[in-house]
Amino acid sequence: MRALQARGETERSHINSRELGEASGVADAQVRKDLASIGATGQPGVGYAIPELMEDLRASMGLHRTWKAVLVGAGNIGRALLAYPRFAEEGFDLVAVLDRAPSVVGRKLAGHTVQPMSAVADVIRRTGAELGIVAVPPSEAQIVAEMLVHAGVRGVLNFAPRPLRLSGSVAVVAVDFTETLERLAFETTMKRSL
Amino acid sequence: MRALQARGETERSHINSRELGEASGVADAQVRKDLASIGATGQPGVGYAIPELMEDLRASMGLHRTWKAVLVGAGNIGRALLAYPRFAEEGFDLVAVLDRAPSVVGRKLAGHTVQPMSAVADVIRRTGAELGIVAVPPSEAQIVAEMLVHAGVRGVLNFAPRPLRLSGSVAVVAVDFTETLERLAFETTMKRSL
Ligand SMILES: NC(=O)c1ccc[n+]([C@@H]2O[C@H](COP(=O)([O-])OP(=O)(O)OC[C@H]3O[C@@H](n4cnc5c(N)ncnc54)[C@H](O)[C@@H]3O)[C@@H](O)[C@H]2O)c1
Ligand SMILES: NC(=O)c1ccc[n+]([C@@H]2O[C@H](COP(=O)([O-])OP(=O)(O)OC[C@H]3O[C@@H](n4cnc5c(N)ncnc54)[C@H](O)[C@@H]3O)[C@@H](O)[C@H]2O)c1
Repeated sequence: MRALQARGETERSHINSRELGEASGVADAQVRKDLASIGATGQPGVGYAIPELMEDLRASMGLHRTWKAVLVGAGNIGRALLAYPRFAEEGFDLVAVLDRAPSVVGRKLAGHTVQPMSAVADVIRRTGAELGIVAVPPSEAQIVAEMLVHAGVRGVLNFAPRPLRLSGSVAVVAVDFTETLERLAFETTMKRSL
Repeated sequence: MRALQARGETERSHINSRELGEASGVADAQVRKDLASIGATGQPGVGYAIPELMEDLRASMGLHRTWKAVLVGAGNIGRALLAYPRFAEEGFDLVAVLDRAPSVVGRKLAGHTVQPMSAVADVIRRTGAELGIVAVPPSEAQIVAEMLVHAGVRGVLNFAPRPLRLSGSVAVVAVDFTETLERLAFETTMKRSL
């Protein structure tokens, strides 16, 4: 996907499975098999048309549809996410905000009225949200994630620095700035030795 | 590095360049060359001792030392970063916070007194900070990054959804939650089809 985006910018109209294989470290035949399984077809000798291939990839990755997400935790991280315009641009819609602090419940933040945690099942049923964003202190993350899964979400974005133990049928992705900082430390070290 | 961490957990004591090559998609001979350049030595027929190799890798990636960073922007993201314990654990030390809003300058946040932007050169000289974290609105990100680089930082962590144009000698890493959300959308889609 990243390899295609990079190539798409070079005005070339087609790409073949060998080039894709090299860019992603996957064998040529495997690329053809994977692409066939998502319905992408190439022409022998010419390859895959890049714009169509991007479409097929995005659709197969579930990126074509809008995803509804509920946010739990209206603290620093929660408020930064509510004010972040890029989500809506990418098809992610924050449909509700919940928190347990009485001083926060009922306040209006970025167009949402903060709901109490007792409303989580109602909110998920009413909005049809499939994703939950956990932006609470580490000690609360597991309980909150379980409440979200119990109420029906199928994917959890976890900001708390604490691994979650959830059922195998739920996707969990952790956000960890430390990995990004490590990458920065590495790149800064490399730049110095150039 | 990730491949090693995974293997390190399997109680094996050694790993050879062929296995490392397979795990990271790099040719066997290239692995040996790269590792030699960071001073890691393997024994013929036995391979590299995993704990020593991890040490060498971390040192070469600049992860052995502490990194000092200054934070610009004491808003939502800034405050969340100041309260985040994992940075210090990983050897990243937030040594100063700066902001331009008069209502924020002079306040105490997580043990730091917020400094005005006019103090950026002083602060970087006094603390010896090498990294700068940009947590300001998108329209301000470029100016703030240039001020940080001009004052001497050599790596920038950018939270604003706006690409920065900085000198090639400066490392820039952007934090973008949207990539993480895309990964979550993809994994949630995959889990459903299992
Ligand atoms: N991933 C990263 O790199 C990174 C960086 C910074 C912060 N964090 C983490 O993000 C999380 C949020 O940080 P923050 O600065 O926004 O914290 P915060 O304290 O500002 O906000 C937490 C919010 O969660 C609410 N809350 C607490 N327990 C709850 C519960 N059981 N149910 C519902 N709401 C509850 C609180 O009322 C508060 O509004 C923390 O776990 C923090 O460690 C992660
Ligand atoms: N990377 C992501 O996925 C993600 C997610 C959420 C927010 N963000 C981005 O992070 C940035 C910060 O978000 P936030 O919610 O903390 O914003 P915020 O408005 O709460 O805070 C911004 C702070 O920057 C200060 N500031 C503005 N201009 C400045 C300047 N020229 N010099 C010094 N300080 C200045 C303001 O006074 C304020 O305190 C924004 O660019 C936002 O789009 C990114």
